[in-house]
Amino acid sequence: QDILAENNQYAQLNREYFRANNMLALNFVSSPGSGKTTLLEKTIYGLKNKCAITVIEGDQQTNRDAERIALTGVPVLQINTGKSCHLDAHQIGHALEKLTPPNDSVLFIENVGNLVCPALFDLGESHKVVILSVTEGDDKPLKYPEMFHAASLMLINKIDLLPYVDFNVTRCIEYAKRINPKLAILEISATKDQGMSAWLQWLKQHKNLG
Amino acid sequence: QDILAENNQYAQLNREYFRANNMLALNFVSSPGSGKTTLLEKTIYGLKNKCAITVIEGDQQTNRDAERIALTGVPVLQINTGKSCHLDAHQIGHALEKLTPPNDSVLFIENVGNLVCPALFDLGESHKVVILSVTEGDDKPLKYPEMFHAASLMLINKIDLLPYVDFNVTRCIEYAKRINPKLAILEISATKDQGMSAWLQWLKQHKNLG
Ligand SMILES: Nc1nc2c(ncn2[C@@H]2O[C@H](COP(=O)(O)OP(=O)(O)OP(=O)(O)O)[C@@H](O)[C@H]2O)c(=O)[nH]1
Ligand SMILES: Nc1nc2c(ncn2[C@@H]2O[C@H](COP(=O)(O)OP(=O)(O)OP(=O)(O)O)[C@@H](O)[C@H]2O)c(=O)[nH]1
Ligand SMILES: [Mg+2]
Ligand SMILES: [Mg+2]
Repeated sequence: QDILAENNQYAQLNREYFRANNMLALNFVSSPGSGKTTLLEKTIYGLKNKCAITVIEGDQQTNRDAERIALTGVPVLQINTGKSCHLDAHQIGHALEKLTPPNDSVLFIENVGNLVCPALFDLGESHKVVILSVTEGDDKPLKYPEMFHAASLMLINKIDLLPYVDFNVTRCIEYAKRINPKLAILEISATKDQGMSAWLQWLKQHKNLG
Repeated sequence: QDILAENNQYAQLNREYFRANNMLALNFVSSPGSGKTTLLEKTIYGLKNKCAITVIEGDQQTNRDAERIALTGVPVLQINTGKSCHLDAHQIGHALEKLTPPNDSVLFIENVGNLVCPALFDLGESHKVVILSVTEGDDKPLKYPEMFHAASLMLINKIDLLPYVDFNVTRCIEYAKRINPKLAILEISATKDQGMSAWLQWLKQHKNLG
């Protein structure tokens, strides 16, 4: 409660920083392995000729995700949270001091894989983007409502696996809208490049890239 | 830290209760949607003629998992954790007072879907069983080491999906053993009933059911 109040103060500083520098900051959240890093890899290739991109990676341990992002050529910083289950706004503020992203750029933050705790920790982002894999089951919005309530956009990922799993897309969308009627929803496969143009379109609209 | 110390005191009371009643208590942990509830459904059918089973279900919201378990005919209690990301030992103690499981029985605890926080909260269980779905990626033991260090057994689930995903079983096992050399490992498909007899065997050995 004190922890949340303190985090919100740092989040507000970050939010003001992003506004002052005309930056779009997105906080990518999901369960472990739903496809956050793969989506960022593909998104960077789709967008890097149009605008500057910076990435902040969060994981309990290892540099593995930052190393993957580094291969795309954009600046990236890895934060290891140790036992902690979420990135916090203070860590993001420090990362921004090191990264010094340019004006008018896009910041992608990949949070620790966790469908619970990151919903409570504002990082100062413009939007939370929640990724739900079709392999997890369509009832997740009801069972983990805080995260779907906090998000602006839900990406249903791994739709290439729909023939092999028990996932009803219509039902999942209905559950998600029950929790958050304003939630935008797109269906994608990050590995098979399905639905990526609609996702890039959402990004450009929110960055006013036209 | 105070929270953990207080939790450990309640955990110790639970552990003594389980020992006094000759109960095997298992804490099932995994990311959201890795197959905990499906595994419990199948396990109960495989075991209910041999010993008494009781289930405690943990989720942020809804009774959905407890309702699924109730269809198997065993006693079950649902705990909703609200914003909290894990079951704690105090909640388990209260649940035991309501459930009053018999001597020599098995208790299955399904924790909140979360690969981070439940590793820190001892419930007094005999063993943590971590379930990793092949859809999550084989590097999860390295990136979320606390959970794999805390577990006694890892179940690699959804092996029926191996033809369609990028998951190297050998590499995953090597990573897991790097984090926890004593970790037992089994490969299963809860929905296709693959690997279930080896899993039931592990259970019976640990319950001394012969
Ligand atoms: N079939 C399929 N697999 C995918 C898709 N997107 C990602 N994957 C696979 O899912 C696994 C995990 O992908 P990541 O991108 O590492 O997931 P993540 O959310 O970044 O994982 P963490 O950062 O550890 O929480 C990898 O084996 C990917 O190849 C998809 O659209 N379809
Ligand atoms: N293909 C395949 N799907 C599975 C398997 N086991 C579970 N599933 C599916 O995975 C989805 C989630 O299963 P659950 O048992 O609800 O997972 P869970 O871990 O209990 O989920 P939470 O309690 O919400 O964290 C469901 O659609 C299941 O049918 C498996 O072995 N193979
Ligand atoms: Mg990642
Ligand atoms: Mg479940």
